[in-house]
Amino acid sequence: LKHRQLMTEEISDLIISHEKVAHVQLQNPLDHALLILIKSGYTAIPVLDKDYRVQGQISKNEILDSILGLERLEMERLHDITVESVMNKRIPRLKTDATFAKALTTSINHPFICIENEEAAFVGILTRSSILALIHHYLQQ
Amino acid sequence: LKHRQLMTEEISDLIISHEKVAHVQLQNPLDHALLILIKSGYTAIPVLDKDYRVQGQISKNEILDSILGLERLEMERLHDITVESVMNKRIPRLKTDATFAKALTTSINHPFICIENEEAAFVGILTRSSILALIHHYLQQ
Ligand SMILES: Nc1ncnc2c1ncn2[C@@H]1O[C@@H]2COP(=O)(O)O[C@H]3[C@@H](O)[C@H](n4cnc5c(N)ncnc54)O[C@@H]3COP(=O)(O)O[C@H]2[C@H]1O
Ligand SMILES: Nc1ncnc2c1ncn2[C@@H]1O[C@@H]2COP(=O)(O)O[C@H]3[C@@H](O)[C@H](n4cnc5c(N)ncnc54)O[C@@H]3COP(=O)(O)O[C@H]2[C@H]1O
Repeated sequence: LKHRQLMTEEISDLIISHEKVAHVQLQNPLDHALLILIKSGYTAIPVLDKDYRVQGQISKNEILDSILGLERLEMERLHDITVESVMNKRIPRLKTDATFAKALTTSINHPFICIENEEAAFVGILTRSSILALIHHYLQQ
Repeated sequence: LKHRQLMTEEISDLIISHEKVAHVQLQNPLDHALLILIKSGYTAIPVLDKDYRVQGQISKNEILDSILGLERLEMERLHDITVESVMNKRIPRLKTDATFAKALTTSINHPFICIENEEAAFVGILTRSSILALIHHYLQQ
């Protein structure tokens, strides 16, 4: 019975709200995105459009990989490339009423999951650490 | 009963063996470590000493943060700084006979955990994705 309780639990309590989520915009240049990633310390962050909808995510690795030349990192190119041209567009999204079971399955291969509302507006993210913490709490009992 | 079965399970089946784990050495310069991190795509990797013992872990963020000047990333300094001087030394380690319960608790705040044998030699790593996959398999039944 307790299994069913956990797996059907709603995820809304676990969501990190969008105001607390570091993000960048599609048209931002890569030097801006790299600075946000270094300052925040995050590996990857969501990319939003002007209507506050999630369009992808960007990581330090995608940025550095895009300027890795034969001999060195061509840092001078960072200002001329947009986030949109190197970001990862194939990212998981869940609705706010998704079950914990769905979030667990998705988190196996994704460190965080973007959460949207019914109108596809960005609500926040769900992270592996919060999923693991809830499982730990549940299995402890 | 099944709870107890999962929590007391040994972690040995979940370990990614050391031959498959990207790593660097203490005395490597940062430009070498950054290249390994970009080529492998990993966020952070273990740092080993000459006796194949884990001494810490290094990430793209620690490397870039260490050369972030007021105006730009001072890439020319990368060759003169060693991994040892910027790596994170406070990392979790578990022994090969640790229980799943201990691995779950540790993984809440650490994306991967270094595993050592009785003589403190590096055996491999345990990742959040493998912990989440086992939990998912267990809760599905
Ligand atoms: N400032 C901090 N304070 C405390 N612990 C920190 C931390 N930064 C990182 N960590 C720890 O390191 C893990 C990996 O972070 P990473 O940045 O690679 O990967 C992160 C990052 O890419 C993204 N993320 C998390 N919080 C975010 C936020 N507020 N804004 C944007 N992205 C976020 O979700 C991924 C998974 O996060 P998760 O919490 O599961 O897992 C985090 C967390 O356990
Ligand atoms: N080449 C690849 N193929 C398939 N999926 C990939 C992948 N690279 C990354 N991922 C996915 O992205 C997650 C985060 O990877 P990240 O590099 O930030 O964080 C990684 C990385 O820092 C480290 N790691 C994993 N495998 C490693 C290896 N063979 N050597 C060195 N470090 C490794 O452990 C962290 C957690 O790994 P985890 O598997 O839980 O979680 C991985 C995995 O779900």
